[in-house]
Amino acid sequence: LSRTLAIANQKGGVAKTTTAVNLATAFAACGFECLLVDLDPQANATSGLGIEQREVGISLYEVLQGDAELKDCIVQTAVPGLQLAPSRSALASAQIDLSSDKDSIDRLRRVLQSAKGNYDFILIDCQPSLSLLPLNALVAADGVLVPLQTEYFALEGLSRMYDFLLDIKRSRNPDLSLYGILLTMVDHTNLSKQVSEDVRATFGAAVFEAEIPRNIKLAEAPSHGKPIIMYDRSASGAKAYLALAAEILAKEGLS
Amino acid sequence: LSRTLAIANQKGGVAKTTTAVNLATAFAACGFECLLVDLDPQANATSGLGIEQREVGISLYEVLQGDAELKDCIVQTAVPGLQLAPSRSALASAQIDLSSDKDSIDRLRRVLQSAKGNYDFILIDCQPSLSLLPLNALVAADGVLVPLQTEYFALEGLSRMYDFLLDIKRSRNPDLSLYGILLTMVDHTNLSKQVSEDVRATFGAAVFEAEIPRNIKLAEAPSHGKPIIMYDRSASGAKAYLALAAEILAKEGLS
Ligand SMILES: Nc1ncnc2c1ncn2[C@@H]1O[C@H](COP(=O)(O)OP(=O)(O)OP(=O)(O)O)[C@@H](O)[C@H]1O
Ligand SMILES: Nc1ncnc2c1ncn2[C@@H]1O[C@H](COP(=O)(O)OP(=O)(O)OP(=O)(O)O)[C@@H](O)[C@H]1O
Ligand SMILES: [Mg+2]
Ligand SMILES: [Mg+2]
Repeated sequence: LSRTLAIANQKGGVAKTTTAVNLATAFAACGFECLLVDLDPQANATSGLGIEQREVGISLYEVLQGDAELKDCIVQTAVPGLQLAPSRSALASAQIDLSSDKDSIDRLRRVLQSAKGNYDFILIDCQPSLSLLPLNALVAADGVLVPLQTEYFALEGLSRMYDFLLDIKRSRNPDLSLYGILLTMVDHTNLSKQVSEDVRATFGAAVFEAEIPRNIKLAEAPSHGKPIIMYDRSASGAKAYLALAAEILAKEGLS
Repeated sequence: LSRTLAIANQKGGVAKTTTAVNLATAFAACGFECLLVDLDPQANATSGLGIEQREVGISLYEVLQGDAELKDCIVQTAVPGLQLAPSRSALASAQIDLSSDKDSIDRLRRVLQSAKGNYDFILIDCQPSLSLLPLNALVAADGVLVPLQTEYFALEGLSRMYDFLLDIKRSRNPDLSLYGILLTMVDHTNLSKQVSEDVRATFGAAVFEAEIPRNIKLAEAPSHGKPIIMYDRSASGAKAYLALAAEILAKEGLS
């Protein structure tokens, strides 16, 4: 088994990076080999795992440009079983550099071919848009995990994200599936409850049972360069991502 | 006076749209004429002001393509003194359509020339990126108002946003200034206090005195298609945006 999942949603600030970093760590904690691909020029997944920008040598930018191999950029993180293909802000110009190329949409898929055999899970953190880089992630992935903040603007954008996925499935990647919708920053407000109910009523089994509560420890952990499981394993946010990992492993017939 | 402000930050979910909608409404409530330009294909500012996607006729997309005039797309909102240039998701393809044009960066600036005389304030809501559309906003604007969520990933991205601004000022728009940094979703956690202190220590007077507290009413209002002042004028979020408007008007020598 080697599952490649894109963590994507064009709405900003819905916990894509928080999910990518903490789910990858949870898989590694369960003994699976995991690669996190930071496809966002903001490089938040890179710093969230404790790797400073000045420490990044070869990044995904050079690999997508064809100037380096994927294995040249991969680094070991502080989490056993979790490796990272780091990002840097130059990746933002990939959008312009690559867009004239006719096969620019296939770049990441070809790059990740060589890695599939070495990892049980490959997670791709995406930037908040529907542009070339997220497009590459959906073409390369087996499924899309869509983090959804339980608020109005995020709910409003869900149908566009879903249409984008269907479009890629039809035109570029027939194996692509909606791997699941993950409710994030869930709290006890009426708004959060209302949105959660709406989403479960509309998307049914496509919504993970596990949901991520609003938990300040999740926002604190990145400032220490650590995933939540290493920052505070007793936190509700840590337990929630471990529960999500367990649900996914059960779905895949692993444990 | 006609001040054009871009509400921009490439970090997602930091309250760009919430600030654009509620600051524009606060200016209108104080008797000033205001235009809100929704430059985000997500069209959250459009729906946040109660305009459904199916009600949008000509949008900013057609105007930037050159198929319509700005005045053809402008609609009156439910707020007296506040008009809107609405967005729709087709705007996402402007990135590709316009990018081959040598003057694609100047489009919005030229489009807004005709409007400057009719409004005291023009606010431009931007998508979470540093791509062509936000670039257009910075070229067209007199100043950039940068909403900043008081959390780690948002703080990390601030220096890139500032570099981007300096770059545009040097190369395209010498009048562009950092109009101010607005602290948003401020709460009583150590993280929020820590980030607020760091930002005020680093950016000093460039940080507005007014700050926006985390207030559930701000997240509820968009689901009713209303700005906070019309949804719940007594809410802390409403008072905060009125205080921000007052601070800006005082800075401009108006009141
Ligand atoms: N469950 C949670 N509880 C509390 N804070 C959270 C939670 N999940 C994420 N956060 C915080 O909310 C902010 C947004 O999360 P994050 O940056 O992961 O979202 P994103 O979707 O990756 O954003 P972008 O669109 O900019 O890439 C961050 O400051 C993060 O630390
Ligand atoms: N002060 C606040 N208190 C509570 N919720 C808030 C506050 N400001 C914004 N929100 C909510 O937080 C979410 C993010 O805000 P918003 O959508 O305005 O950010 P944005 O920067 O425009 O996002 P994007 O990067 O996707 O354009 C929204 O659901 C909004 O309703
Ligand atoms: Mg992110
Ligand atoms: Mg927005």
